[in-house]
Amino acid sequence: PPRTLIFLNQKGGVGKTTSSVNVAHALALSGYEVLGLDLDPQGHFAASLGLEGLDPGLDEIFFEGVGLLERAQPARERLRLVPPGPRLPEVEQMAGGRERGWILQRALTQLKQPFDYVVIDCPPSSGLLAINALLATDDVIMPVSCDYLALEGLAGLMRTLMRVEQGLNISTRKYVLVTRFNGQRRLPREVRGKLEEYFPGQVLYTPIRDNVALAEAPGFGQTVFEYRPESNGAKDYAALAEDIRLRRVLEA
Amino acid sequence: PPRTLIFLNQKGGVGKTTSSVNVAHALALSGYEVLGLDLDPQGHFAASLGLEGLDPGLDEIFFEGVGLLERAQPARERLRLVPPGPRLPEVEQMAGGRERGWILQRALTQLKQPFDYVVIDCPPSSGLLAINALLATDDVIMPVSCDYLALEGLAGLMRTLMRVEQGLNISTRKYVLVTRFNGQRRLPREVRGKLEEYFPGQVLYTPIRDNVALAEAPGFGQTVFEYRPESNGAKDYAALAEDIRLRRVLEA
Ligand SMILES: Nc1ncnc2c1ncn2[C@@H]1O[C@H](COP(=O)(O)OP(=O)(O)OP(=O)(O)O)[C@@H](O)[C@H]1O
Ligand SMILES: Nc1ncnc2c1ncn2[C@@H]1O[C@H](COP(=O)(O)OP(=O)(O)OP(=O)(O)O)[C@@H](O)[C@H]1O
Ligand SMILES: [Mg+2]
Ligand SMILES: [Mg+2]
Repeated sequence: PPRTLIFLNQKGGVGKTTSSVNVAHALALSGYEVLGLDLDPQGHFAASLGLEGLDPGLDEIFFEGVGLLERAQPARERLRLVPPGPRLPEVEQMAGGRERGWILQRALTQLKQPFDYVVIDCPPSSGLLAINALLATDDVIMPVSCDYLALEGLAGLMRTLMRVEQGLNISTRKYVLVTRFNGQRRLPREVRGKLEEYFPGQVLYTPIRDNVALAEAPGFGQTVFEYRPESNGAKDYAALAEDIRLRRVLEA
Repeated sequence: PPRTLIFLNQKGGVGKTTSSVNVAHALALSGYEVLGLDLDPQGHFAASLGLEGLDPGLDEIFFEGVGLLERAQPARERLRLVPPGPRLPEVEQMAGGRERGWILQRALTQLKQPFDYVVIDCPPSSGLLAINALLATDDVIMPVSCDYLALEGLAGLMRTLMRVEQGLNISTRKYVLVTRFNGQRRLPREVRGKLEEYFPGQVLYTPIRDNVALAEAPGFGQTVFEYRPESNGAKDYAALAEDIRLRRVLEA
């Protein structure tokens, strides 16, 4: 079965989508078969890859039980993406009980095609969509931008995850990804230092530096590897994809 | 009655909280009585002002009909803040019909204390909390950070607001606030240019420049006017508060 990763953080603008796009493409470029799921009704994972984004997608998986492969669109060589679909916001109001949380997980077990990785981009919220992602995944990667408010939210997020997982009797491996790092500024260095201290063995080895190429690439529907392959953004995300693959973290 | 402003954008990390904090304090420093409402369960508006943030707040206004003043905490001279309260996330699942959208608006009409301004910080989502903010407000201010994904989301947000307002037969005045501006970079200049072009008469006059003081201040529980009053961040937010007060926009 594929290894499933989700980029999760209810704090906005910390780099969930930027990481989903560039880690998914880095893995595909390394020869792995990757399926991307755009779980954010905003559809930025799809848009960043240059896809139209208005087609039906995950909404039909939730509401009509359509198979993931039927709604997966070719995005790059070895990379397919299921867009959110126009009705995805309505999932949050879906009627039903506990089984609603397992819809995505069940859809993944029914995948006939072998994938090496599934990469899920989550919205900045914690409702039914986020629960579905959590119950479908092996690894939770929490991007944390190097500023105070993002750090402040992380402890609460970790506690919430532990509580939710205990209640559902599941467990995932959790990693912290340092994003928007700038080694010359005091606040980013302090935030990164605190993350290493509070989450020993969980902070992924490569921080993603602040790099304008990462912000510009989506405007062209390109990943950073296409838009500016020599940039720090491309180097950092290539290294990060390897960290994720090998589970390479900062030692305590 | 007070003039009510909401900082709204379902895109994350665009500066809703940073703007709520510093515009609210700028107005209080100019002599106006300001009531802040922290509608984000993450409680960052409260945290950025140095408040504890775990006390009951807006959750009791929604669930028990407690008055806003009873849960408002003194934050600064002429600035009080109602924190979210620990149960605010449960509001999204509240049972009931159309009347659920009007709870905040009704609570504001029942305010016995005269305030000049009410400043509401919204979460990066579009559920029942956002609807309550929309139905309670006069002005919607949409912070847009100078990057492609924030610009991409704005057109959709405007359309959604128009549709929601038509359905509820209300109307608000809508403004765009340019944030994280950096005049030396191409992408921020392009994004700002496009905003002026697509939204003539709606873009607030002063862009907020990228300024590290704005990111550092919350870590000390201070507004930028306390933390670094001579910074560009302080100058820009002081000018923006005047723009908001006078409805000063870029002409087409
Ligand atoms: N390392 C970086 N350097 C420069 N810009 C970045 C970097 N990471 C992300 N950005 C930019 O910051 C903005 C926010 O990033 P992104 O959209 O990936 O965050 P997000 O967590 O997915 O946001 P949301 O919570 O809205 O889904 C984007 O415009 C992106 O291009
Ligand atoms: N003009 C600016 N210059 C530098 N840093 C900024 C600026 N505006 C905001 N920031 C920083 O960027 C981060 C995101 O800003 P903020 O939390 O205000 O956005 P938000 O829209 O409220 O996010 P969310 O969607 O999670 O509620 C914060 O750490 C903040 O300190
Ligand atoms: Mg995103
Ligand atoms: Mg906020």
